[in-house]
Amino acid sequence: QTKIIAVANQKGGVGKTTTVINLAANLATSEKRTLIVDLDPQCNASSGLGFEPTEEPTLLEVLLEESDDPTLLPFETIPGLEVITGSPDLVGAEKLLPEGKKDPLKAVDRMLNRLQSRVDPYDFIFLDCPPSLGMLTLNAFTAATDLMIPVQAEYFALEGLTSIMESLEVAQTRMNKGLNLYGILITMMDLRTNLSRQVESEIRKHYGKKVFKTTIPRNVRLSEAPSHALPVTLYDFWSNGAKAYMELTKEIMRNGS
Amino acid sequence: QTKIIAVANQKGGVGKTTTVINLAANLATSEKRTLIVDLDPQCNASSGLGFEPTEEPTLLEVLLEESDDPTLLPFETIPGLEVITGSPDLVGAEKLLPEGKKDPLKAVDRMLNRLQSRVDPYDFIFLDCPPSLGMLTLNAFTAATDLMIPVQAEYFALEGLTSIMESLEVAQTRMNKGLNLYGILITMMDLRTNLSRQVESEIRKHYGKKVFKTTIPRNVRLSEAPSHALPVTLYDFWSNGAKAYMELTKEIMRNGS
Ligand SMILES: Nc1ncnc2c1ncn2[C@@H]1O[C@H](COP(=O)(O)OP(=O)(O)OP(=O)(O)O)[C@@H](O)[C@H]1O
Ligand SMILES: Nc1ncnc2c1ncn2[C@@H]1O[C@H](COP(=O)(O)OP(=O)(O)OP(=O)(O)O)[C@@H](O)[C@H]1O
Ligand SMILES: [Mg+2]
Ligand SMILES: [Mg+2]
Repeated sequence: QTKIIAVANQKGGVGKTTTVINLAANLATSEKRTLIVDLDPQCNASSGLGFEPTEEPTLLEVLLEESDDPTLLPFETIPGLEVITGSPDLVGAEKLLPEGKKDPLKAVDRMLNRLQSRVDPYDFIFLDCPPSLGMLTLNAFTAATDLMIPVQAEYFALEGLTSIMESLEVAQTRMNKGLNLYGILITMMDLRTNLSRQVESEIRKHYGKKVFKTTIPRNVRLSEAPSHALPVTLYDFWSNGAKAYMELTKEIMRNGS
Repeated sequence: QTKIIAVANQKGGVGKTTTVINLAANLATSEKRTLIVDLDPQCNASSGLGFEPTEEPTLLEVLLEESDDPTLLPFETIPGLEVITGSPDLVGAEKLLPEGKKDPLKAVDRMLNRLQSRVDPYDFIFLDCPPSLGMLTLNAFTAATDLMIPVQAEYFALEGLTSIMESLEVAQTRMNKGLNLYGILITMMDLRTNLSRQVESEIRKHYGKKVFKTTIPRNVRLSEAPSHALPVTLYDFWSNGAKAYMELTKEIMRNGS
């Protein structure tokens, strides 16, 4: 059974893309067949692994099912990890998906079904979402089996948690009954500041078991790695950032993935 | 002549809201009559100054001109600084503004004109934008005299700079000929890391005089201040964050605002 994990939070810059790249890479090196789909017009998950945005067809054209054969075959990066790259024209999804003939919220779901009928099944599929609760994120909610919410250990990100949790409830009632909260991941923890500790304890108080035990520290290696088109374990294996995402991978595998 | 400054960047978490709050507060204490309009459904600029989102009418209802008197009178915070708070229903602007009878891109422009006909003129109006290039950001581009682009000193934010610069060019040709680039502001500089220095030199090499001389350092006081509903100069006047935004305010006043 493939786990399709939407990684979403409308608050910007909380570590969605960094989590997708590094978690997916670690699962691939643990012999799990893994796919990343870059649903963000910024295409950070694509460029962070060294890929250019898609052309001929672009990911948006595939989602709109405009080309004859609307299947994008993924690129392979490190063994076991494949990527369907994004495209800047995804900005147009908000307006164009609802103008199509089919259910606009199921475009990603339909694409994944077409793909899965042609390739070996994946163990994990990660959907990297843009920082909004628009059409692309709602598509991810509809296609996913699970939702993962990265949250920076900061005040504005803490405030934003209530609205993504409300959107999850709406998604579970209206779009996808089976959508499960995979977990809330606290990112960019800076143990030297009270703010990080206060925000972490606030989140754990409210959301308890829904929060991963592993937290990700602020670590410059995590922000350097994408400029070398590498996941952090291949860029600097001994860094705190690499260790934390390794811990998180173990926690996920222990939970029975 | 009122300066209407859109603060925008589709890359999330680069310091848009932090810049709007702190720059606007400094200009207000320098005897400039200043207004903040919170166009982000997350309402961070509103809550960062201690305000709840608008209700009866919400900012979206005002932009849709649904209520009898579609004018929101701003709240005053510190002397000289007023805020038109956002509302979570702004998420609906993407779909609802184009369904109205009037030009959907001029909704913010019309609102500001209605407001300015009823109150004393402002010296500065700041439009805080959500992390996307959707309907609300395009409205800000249309209503503004100037665009300010905060950029984190990080790889993904550097990559995103090209696409916001392209959007500026499109806006100048199609929506608002007079839209001027006020400047690119480098934020969250961490002088201890090579990454920050490399990104800064890259940005200055490409964009030269368009980049403010002042850079904003990473400083925890900036992320603590909003939880106390205060601009950083009132929260911790002697912090590096407060000093940097003070420097920026002086640079702006020196440039002849
Ligand atoms: N734990 C960390 N320590 C240090 N830097 C980090 C960490 N996680 C992410 N970063 C950096 O912070 C920035 C924001 O992270 P990222 O782009 O992954 O967030 P995002 O939520 O995907 O952003 P967006 O909302 O724009 O999609 C990036 O420059 C990234 O390299
Ligand atoms: N110079 C700085 N030093 C330390 N923290 C900062 C700095 N500037 C902003 N922050 C913090 O970083 C986070 C992101 O900043 P902010 O919310 O202002 O960015 P934004 O671009 O408005 O985000 P969004 O894209 O979600 O609207 C916030 O938690 C903020 O408090
Ligand atoms: Mg991202
Ligand atoms: Mg903001």
